[in-house]
Amino acid sequence: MIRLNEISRVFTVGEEDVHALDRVTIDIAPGEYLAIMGPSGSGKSTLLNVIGLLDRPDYGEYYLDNVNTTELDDDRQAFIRRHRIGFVFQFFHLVPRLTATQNVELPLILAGVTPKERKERVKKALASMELTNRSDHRPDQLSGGQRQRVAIARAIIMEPGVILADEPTGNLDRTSGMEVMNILEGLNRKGITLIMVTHDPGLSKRAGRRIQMTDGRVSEDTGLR
Amino acid sequence: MIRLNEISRVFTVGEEDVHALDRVTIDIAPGEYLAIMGPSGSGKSTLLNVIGLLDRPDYGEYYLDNVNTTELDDDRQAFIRRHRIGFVFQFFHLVPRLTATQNVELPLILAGVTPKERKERVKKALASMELTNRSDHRPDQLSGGQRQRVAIARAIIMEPGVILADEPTGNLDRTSGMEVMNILEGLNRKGITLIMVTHDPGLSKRAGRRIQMTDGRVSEDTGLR
Ligand SMILES: Nc1ncnc2c1ncn2[C@@H]1O[C@H](COP(=O)(O)OP(=O)(O)OP(=O)(O)O)[C@@H](O)[C@H]1O
Ligand SMILES: Nc1ncnc2c1ncn2[C@@H]1O[C@H](COP(=O)(O)OP(=O)(O)OP(=O)(O)O)[C@@H](O)[C@H]1O
Ligand SMILES: [Mg+2]
Ligand SMILES: [Mg+2]
Repeated sequence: MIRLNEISRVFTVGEEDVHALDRVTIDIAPGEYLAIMGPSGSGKSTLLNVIGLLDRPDYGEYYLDNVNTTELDDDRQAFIRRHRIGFVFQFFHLVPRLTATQNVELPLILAGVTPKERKERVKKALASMELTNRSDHRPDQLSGGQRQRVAIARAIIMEPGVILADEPTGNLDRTSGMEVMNILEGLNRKGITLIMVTHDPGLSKRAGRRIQMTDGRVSEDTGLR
Repeated sequence: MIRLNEISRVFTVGEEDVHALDRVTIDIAPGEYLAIMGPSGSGKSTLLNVIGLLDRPDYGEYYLDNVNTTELDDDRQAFIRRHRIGFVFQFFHLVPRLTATQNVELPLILAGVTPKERKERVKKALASMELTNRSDHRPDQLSGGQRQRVAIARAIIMEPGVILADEPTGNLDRTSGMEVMNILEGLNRKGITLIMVTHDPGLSKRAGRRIQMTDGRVSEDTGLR
């Protein structure tokens, strides 16, 4: 379902080249539950951005369901991204002027869901994240962990084929974190591919497969395959 | 040194009042090492913002070194904040257009330190955070954990009397997180008051004293006193 072949991503700052991804080759089957770990700066977010069609590799190919995405133009990539991928960003990227409700509703509006059904689905999603009392708050009126939960609700509300989660419990206490993991793992059991970046070894052990990154390379790939 | 008396902070959203802090009374002695824990939304960041003079309470008094800060105007509060308090924000608040070096240098410039001495001190601070190779990167050219370390370096470079750290290792792998804790605890051993919000029970056990927050109140206060 997700096949990366010799993927490299190089950033240039001044005179210097940063090899954020260095010849990454991985195959991820539909419905897999994969955890990505590694030191700060090792390329985890960059890898997620490439998989999520938010960044293009400089070398190599990325096949999503046998389509060579590297050959698609931006509009086509954006279309696939919106319909097939849910992304929980490391720093959330919520729309500042919209309330929690409106932020979570956005993917449904883009998908043409009717107002009545939207209202119902957003209500359910916020309730599952224990955010019912904060539905009308804008991001600046929410705590860090509340913003994170809005970002998670937004990413999963369309039940996309692939969920990419960049440190989804980084700002959550253990209880809220476990609630979020139960929801994400519940979706994975329904067949949704779950790829999660985490710094928490305890969380990574719950995944079926674990990838370790070091300096832009996959240095380890363990778990049931 | 830090004395909060019946501190309350109420946010109003539409028709609703949110009691982010509810009659908080605490005394913190000079040089203490305090960890603050509690569920997402329990008021930890709001408490830190009040202590850091970034937010004013609606009720109660806040004495900093026996000065009733609640009676000071904004300019006076800003002066004290800049000279006495170092703040690591939950979401960093780095200046987007400045490099890592320039961001860390900012407090030194505001304090009138000479260019030569600034250069040296920033170089040391970035090296201690393992950011030497990223000195000329701007925040958008840094990973999440690299940004967090820039924020920490900026907060501690003046060795202020009080360091407030809101989840300082939230985006760091365990190794980088331990390096940061060693640096912060080293400063505490030199007499700097260290107040840290964390979701990590392991980290909170390293502190001399632990405060638990629930719904804006201090529900527990344990440790050597
Ligand atoms: N736009 C950019 N320009 C230059 N360098 C970049 C850019 N984005 C990322 N980098 C660099 O690429 C490397 C990988 O970054 P990435 O964000 O993928 O790391 P990460 O594994 O997610 O780290 P963290 O755990 O700290 O979030 C880092 O060393 C970073 O400095
Ligand atoms: N500007 C604001 N307007 C309205 N409500 C707010 C505002 N800022 C915070 N709140 C609310 O006040 C409560 C406390 O927020 P705070 O950011 O202090 O929580 P926290 O303990 O730091 O949470 P987290 O662990 O998620 O970071 C939350 O319920 C939040 O929704
Ligand atoms: Mg990252
Ligand atoms: Mg907070």
